[in-house]
Amino acid sequence: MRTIAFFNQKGGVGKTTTTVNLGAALAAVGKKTILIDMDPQTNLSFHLGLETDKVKHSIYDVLCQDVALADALYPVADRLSVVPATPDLAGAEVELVNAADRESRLRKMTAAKPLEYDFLLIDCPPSLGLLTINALCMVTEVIIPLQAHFLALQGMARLLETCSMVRERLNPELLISAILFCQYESAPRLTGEVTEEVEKFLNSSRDSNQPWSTAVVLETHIRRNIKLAEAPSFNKSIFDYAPNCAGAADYQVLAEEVMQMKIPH
Amino acid sequence: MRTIAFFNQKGGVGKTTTTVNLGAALAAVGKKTILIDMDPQTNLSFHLGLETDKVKHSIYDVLCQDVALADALYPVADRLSVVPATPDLAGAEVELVNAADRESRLRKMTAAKPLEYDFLLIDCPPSLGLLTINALCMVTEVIIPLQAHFLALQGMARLLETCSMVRERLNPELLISAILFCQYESAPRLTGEVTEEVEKFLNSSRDSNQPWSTAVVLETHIRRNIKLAEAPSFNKSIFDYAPNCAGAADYQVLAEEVMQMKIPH
Ligand SMILES: Nc1ncnc2c1ncn2[C@@H]1O[C@H](COP(=O)(O)OP(=O)(O)OP(=O)(O)O)[C@@H](O)[C@H]1O
Ligand SMILES: Nc1ncnc2c1ncn2[C@@H]1O[C@H](COP(=O)(O)OP(=O)(O)OP(=O)(O)O)[C@@H](O)[C@H]1O
Ligand SMILES: [Mg+2]
Ligand SMILES: [Mg+2]
Repeated sequence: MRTIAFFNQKGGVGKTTTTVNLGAALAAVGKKTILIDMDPQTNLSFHLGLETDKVKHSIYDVLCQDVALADALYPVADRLSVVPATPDLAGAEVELVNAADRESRLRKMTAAKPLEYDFLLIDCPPSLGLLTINALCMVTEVIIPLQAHFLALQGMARLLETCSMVRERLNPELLISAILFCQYESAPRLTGEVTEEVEKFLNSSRDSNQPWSTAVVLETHIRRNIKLAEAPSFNKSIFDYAPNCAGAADYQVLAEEVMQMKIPH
Repeated sequence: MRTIAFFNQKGGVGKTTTTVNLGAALAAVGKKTILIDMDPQTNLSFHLGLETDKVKHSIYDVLCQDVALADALYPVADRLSVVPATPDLAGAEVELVNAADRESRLRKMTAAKPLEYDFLLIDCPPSLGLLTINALCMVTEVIIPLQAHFLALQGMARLLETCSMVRERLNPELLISAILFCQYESAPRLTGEVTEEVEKFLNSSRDSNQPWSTAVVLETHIRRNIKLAEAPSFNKSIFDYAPNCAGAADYQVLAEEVMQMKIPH
């Protein structure tokens, strides 16, 4: 099972939109996929129509009440299951502060019962707190959704530092496998400047032993497309809402590229 | 002094861009203005060119080291001063957890020394933690920057709940004075649907005693304009970077509208 966290503490870059639609695209081509909503905003759960007040077990129960991840799965489509978030997840970080294994709760409860899936994707909140650390502790890959804007670039240093810290102290397997440009607009000069800056940075760290030394910039860009912002209001993935739009095409091509990536483990 | 927090736990809606450019517009028309960067991502400080490793006092020192707000001000333009954030702010929430006055540290240290300013604007992080609570405890107004997207709307309920809780338990003066549409695109159908939904909601709560019962949707919309995303890379406000673009015009009009608002206190 490939485990991937979609992480960027910069807000609004496209973490949730990517986790939902890449997940749906992978399931559509036959991959059994789990999506975990790790954000107290519960955007992913809402996007896929999971009413948080009707679910029996949520990610909060997995982290704080010893429920195995396998027991908190809700099927939302063929080969696609979600571990939903509920608003009480906001309290999990404070509740876990004094637990001995506070960073590795998710890893532990994922391993508690066997899971027969091909992909496990995690939608992280826009922060560097314990929820994000739990996700980074559990996965082997991080994909960074990035908007080609300068403020998004400014936060990269802390994002990379966090991955380094987790790899050193908590999860030696952790790798940043890719950077994905979201809400991509090819025309603005800013786009070219930011993508160039990112490529230059990655090329300069090729022979370092950092978690990003083998990271690539994915060739697929997710173009800005209003249908991607409309789909959540219908509780559908882009494939069910507007299968012929550019957003659906981009996420389909992304799924192909992600499946073909060579992961160094 | 009018005190306004720009708050929305949804990421990437335009909190930082609005705090910086509204602040610059108010200063340009003669209002002495303070901007506080309350986000560990330090985007506002970076946007205005404040190198976080060169500042003597930051908002972290105000919250955790008893430095008065008046002693952490850095002038960045005529009549415009910033209280910068540094990365150690990320640790403030855990450090404050056991302090008796943990929610009202900012209010206390703002009152510690007199401030002769017309406006104090706070850029909040995309979360509902202690940093945001401190901001809500200190201000009398909240303006909610909102993108006319569905996921942004979904989070409104929790945002309003948080303001209610703070008003009931910590700051009886707190009012949501306005909602500001950012990254506004008039063409998509989604825009009309979301703005209608927000107007309907506000109209239905007019005679309730909630913090939003007198809130208005500002007539000014901040249109999507790539120059607003370019300006941070030059460490300039939109007025210094591209004074003739639509973004500069929108923030200028916004400043006029904000100055003319009737605030019920
Ligand atoms: N390619 C795109 N084109 C147009 N709109 C998009 C695109 N991707 C995402 N959006 C919209 O932009 C907003 C931000 O995206 P999203 O919520 O997925 O980001 P996020 O990184 O998960 O945000 P947060 O930091 O709050 O968790 C949402 O309203 C979403 O519908
Ligand atoms: N009106 C606009 N037109 C185009 N781009 C914009 C506009 N407003 C903001 N942006 C860009 O969109 C991104 C998100 O805006 P900003 O960082 O101000 O949001 P935020 O709410 O402060 O985000 P966070 O939740 O991470 O603090 C930034 O890259 C910014 O440059
Ligand atoms: Mg999200
Ligand atoms: Mg911000």
